[in-house]
Amino acid sequence: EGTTIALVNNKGGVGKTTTAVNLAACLADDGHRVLLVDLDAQSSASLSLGLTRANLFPGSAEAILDGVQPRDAIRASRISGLSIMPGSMSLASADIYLADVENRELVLHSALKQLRSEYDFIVLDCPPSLGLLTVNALTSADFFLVPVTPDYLGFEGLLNLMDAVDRIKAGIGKAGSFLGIVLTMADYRQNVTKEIGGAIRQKYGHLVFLTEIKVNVRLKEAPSFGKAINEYDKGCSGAKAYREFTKEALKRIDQG
Amino acid sequence: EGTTIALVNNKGGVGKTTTAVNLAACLADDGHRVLLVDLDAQSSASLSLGLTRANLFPGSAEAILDGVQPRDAIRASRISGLSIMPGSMSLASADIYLADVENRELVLHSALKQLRSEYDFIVLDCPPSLGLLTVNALTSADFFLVPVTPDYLGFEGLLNLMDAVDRIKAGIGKAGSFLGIVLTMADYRQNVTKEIGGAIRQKYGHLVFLTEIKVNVRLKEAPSFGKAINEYDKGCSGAKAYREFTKEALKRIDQG
Ligand SMILES: Nc1ncnc2c1ncn2[C@@H]1O[C@H](COP(=O)(O)OP(=O)(O)OP(=O)(O)O)[C@@H](O)[C@H]1O
Ligand SMILES: Nc1ncnc2c1ncn2[C@@H]1O[C@H](COP(=O)(O)OP(=O)(O)OP(=O)(O)O)[C@@H](O)[C@H]1O
Ligand SMILES: [Mg+2]
Ligand SMILES: [Mg+2]
Repeated sequence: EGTTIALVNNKGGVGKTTTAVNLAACLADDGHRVLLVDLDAQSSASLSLGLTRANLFPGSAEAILDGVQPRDAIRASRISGLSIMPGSMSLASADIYLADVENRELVLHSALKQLRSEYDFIVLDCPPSLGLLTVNALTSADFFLVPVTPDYLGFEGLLNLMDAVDRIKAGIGKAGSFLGIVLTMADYRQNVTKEIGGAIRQKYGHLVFLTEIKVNVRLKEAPSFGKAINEYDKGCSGAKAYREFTKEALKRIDQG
Repeated sequence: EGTTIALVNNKGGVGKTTTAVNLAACLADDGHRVLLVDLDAQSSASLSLGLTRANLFPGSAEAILDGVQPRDAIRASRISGLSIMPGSMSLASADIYLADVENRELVLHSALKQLRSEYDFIVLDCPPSLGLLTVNALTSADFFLVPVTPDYLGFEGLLNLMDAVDRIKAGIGKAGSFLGIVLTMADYRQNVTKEIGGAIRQKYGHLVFLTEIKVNVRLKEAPSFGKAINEYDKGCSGAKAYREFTKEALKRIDQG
C-alpha cells in the first residue's frame, strides 16, 4: 500500500521528470491508484501532465511548508487513476524555510502518511539538488530511482550522489532502498553513450536497469501537449521503453 | 576590471557549465585574465577543466562559508590566463548553512571584492536552483546570462526564472543586468527546436543572442578529457559556436 518511489539525481536535465511522469502514467494505465508529487519549483511534472500555472496552488509547498491538509493539495489529472500534488515556485526557498524546523527531514513523510492507504503507488519527482526537499523524498520513499545520462558529467554526478545518499542514510538512519539506475537519453550513434554507458554498467552491475530509455524526440514533444508518452504517441520507441521500464521496476519492487 | 558574469538557470541540464567553461576559456585564449568560480556541488566546471576530485579543497565553499582567504581557494588551470575556484559537495548545504547568516545574499560579493582587480573577467557557474548560491551570484555579477534549451520544459523554466530574478532584484535592490539568453543544444532536425526556438525569439527579441550553440557531440566528449572545446577540437562546430558567442558577449558587455 502506498509504495513510495523517489526520482533522485542532483545532476540537472537527466530525465527525472520525464521518468516520474511516465512511470506514474504507466502504473495508472495498468489500473493502479497513483499519486505523483511534484517537489520541483519548476513544476515540470505538473506542467507535463497538463496543469496550468494558474492551477498549481495549493500544492506540495503549501502541504509541506504551510500546513495545508495534504488531501486539499491534490488534483485529478486527465489520466484516470493518476492524481497530482503540484509543485510551485514557493518550493525554491524550502531549505531556508525548513532550516530551523524540528524534524525538518521528515516533514514530507508526515504529510504523506495519511495518504498512503488511498494509493497503490506514490511517485516523487525531485529537483536537481541534494537540499532538504530531496532529503525529505529519500526519507519518505520506500525505493529511490536514479536516472542518469550516459555522458561524462552525468557519470561524475552519479559518483557524487551515491556518496551523498550513504551519508544521508547514516545521518538520519532512514532512507528508501536503492531500486536502481536507469540510463536515459542514450544515443548509440555517439561513442560517449557506448563508453560511459558501459562504464556505468561495469561499476554498478545489476543495479542498472536492463531497460534503457533511448533518445526519442517524441518524449521531448509530449510535455508541450500536457500528455504522458502513452497518450501522446503510444507506438513510439519512448512509449515502449517506458512500458518496459515500468514492468522491470515492478519486478524489482517485488524482489524488494 | 573584474567584469563578473553569472550563468544562471534553475532548469537543469541546459548547458550552464558547458557555457561557463567555454566562455571562460575563450576569454583566456583572447589574452584576458579570467577566474572561473564553480558554485555547483557537482563540481562540473572544475572537473571539465581537468581538476580531480582530490584537488577540490579549499574551494568556493570554504571561501564563502568557512572564511578561507579567497586567494587560497584559487588554482591555475591548464589554460594559460584561466584560474579556477573549485566547487565541492560542501556547497550542497549552503542554503541551510547561510539561512541565519547576516547579509547572506552578499557573502560571495564580499569574497570576490578583493579579487576583482586581479582579473579582467570573473565567470560564475551556478547550480540548477534559485537558492542562496544563485542569489549570491546574481548580486555579485555585473551581468547574468541564461542558457536555455529550445524545448517545452526549457521554455517554461525560463518564464519562471525571469519572474524570480525580478523578485530577487526588487528584494535585495542589487543584481547584475541581463546580458541575454543563449539557445543551447539546438537541433534543427527536430521541429521542437524550430517551434520553441522561434517562440523564445518572438517573446524575448534582441535579448536572445544571435549566436546559437547547436548540438555537437564533441562538447559532450570534451569534459571527459578535462579540456575546453578549443583545446579538445578547435575546428568543430561547437568550438566555432563558442568563439562566436564570446565575441557577441563582449559586444553586448561593451554596449552595457
Ligand atoms: N529519452 C529522451 N529523449 C529525448 N528527450 C528527452 C528524453 N528524456 C527527457 N527528454 C527531454 O530532455 C529534457 C530534460 O528532461 P527532464 O526535464 O525530464 O530532466 P530532469 O532531470 O527532470 O531536469 P531537472 O534537473 O531540471 O529537473 C526535457 O526537455 C525532456 O523533455
Ligand atoms: N551543445 C551541446 N551539444 C551536445 N551536448 C552538450 C551541449 N552542451 C552541453 N552538452 C552536454 O549536455 C549535458 C548537460 O550540459 P551541462 O552540464 O553543461 O548543463 P548544466 O546546465 O550545467 O547542468 P546542471 O543543471 O546539472 O548544472 C552535459 O553532458 C554536456 O556535456
Ligand atoms: Mg525535473
Ligand atoms: Mg552545471
